[in-house]
Amino acid sequence: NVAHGLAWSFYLGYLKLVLPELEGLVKQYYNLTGEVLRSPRLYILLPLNAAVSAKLEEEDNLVSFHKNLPQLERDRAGVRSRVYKHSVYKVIDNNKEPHLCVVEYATPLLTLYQMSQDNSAGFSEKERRQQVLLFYRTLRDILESSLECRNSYRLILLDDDHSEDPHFLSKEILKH
Amino acid sequence: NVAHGLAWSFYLGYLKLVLPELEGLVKQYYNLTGEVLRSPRLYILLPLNAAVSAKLEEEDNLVSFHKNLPQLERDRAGVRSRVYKHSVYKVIDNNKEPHLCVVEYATPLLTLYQMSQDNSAGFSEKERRQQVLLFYRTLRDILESSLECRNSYRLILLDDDHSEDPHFLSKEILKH
Ligand SMILES: Nc1nc(=O)c2ncn([C@@H]3O[C@@H]4COP(=O)(O)O[C@H]5[C@@H](O)[C@H](n6cnc7c(N)ncnc76)O[C@@H]5COP(=O)(O)O[C@@H]3[C@@H]4O)c2[nH]1
Repeated sequence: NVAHGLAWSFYLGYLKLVLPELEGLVKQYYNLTGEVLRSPRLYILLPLNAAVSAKLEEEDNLVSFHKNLPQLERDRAGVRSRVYKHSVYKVIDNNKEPHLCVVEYATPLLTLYQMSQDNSAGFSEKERRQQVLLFYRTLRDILESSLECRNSYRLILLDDDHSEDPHFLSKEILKH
Repeated sequence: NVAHGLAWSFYLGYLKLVLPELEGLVKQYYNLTGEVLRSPRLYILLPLNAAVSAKLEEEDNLVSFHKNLPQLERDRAGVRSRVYKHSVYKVIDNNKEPHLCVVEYATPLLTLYQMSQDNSAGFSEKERRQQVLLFYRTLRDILESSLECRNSYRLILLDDDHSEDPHFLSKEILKH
């Protein structure tokens, strides 16, 4: 089951490394910029249709890139000083107030999307939605049992019924 | 099948992005350092026992980190200017001659290894070897059909029968 392996990979190869460091990076960011974030958590976006954008502003113009957090460097599998970084976005609410949030899409959904487009991957568009749900549930269960990652993330499942609302993304982020 | 999804993820999320850029990065590296590499290909190490080291010198002292190639930056899934880089290693041969090679382990094998250690992942040590072989075959087939990645990589399957030979890794790299 593709989604099962991708959820474990996302946790073991990324979230387990970066989430415990997040609080420290947010403090460093405050020392560098004087800016306070809405939350010290990583907001992880999971669109049910697996349509992942490179830039969040493509989805909602009330969301704009602000700055990157200080980066982490780790020696991983022969790559020296591999870089891990997160982006801070400014999200405008109903009262035109700006909020700073650390947000990104769950990268493995991009793999699910591209696999459903490639004939040789053996994976149809119809199966994709099921796999996204399986990915979400597996990841949620892994993270809930993870002591290292407690309180450092928010999983945001995005329904695609709201694609006509140009400000669906900002509202969903600010709900949390 | 975990290995199938991880092979596709490794290709779609990494090799398809970086391999077409490799020749350009090796040229830039030459312009910066005057150093010629043994080959413009990325050597990808696949140990059958999935035991992936952070640093190659831990495996063979004839292999030592030299420098990193110039890095690539891409906007991916909401992370702005995500960094992709490869490490150049100096590998000494039987005649004490040094060779410069771009080498790294296939990082998803680290996921397979860690999954076999975690009880809740549903994945035993016995299944792991089979999954590594499935990962290798799936990746090899994907890469052979990929026009973008032609001639820019070498897959090096590492048997664990040679673990008593302290210079197995350097010999395997230099065979190619
Ligand atoms: N948002 C985000 N930022 C990151 O820095 C990052 N690094 C990993 N991941 C995601 O976590 C999971 C585990 O990563 P792993 O390194 O084992 O596999 C990676 C790894 O084998 C390879 N790869 C990707 N980026 C790099 C890189 N910069 N250097 C070396 N290998 C890389 O290709 C696989 C798939 O990558 P992504 O499809 O981007 O998603 C990964 C994956 O779902 C990231 N996600």
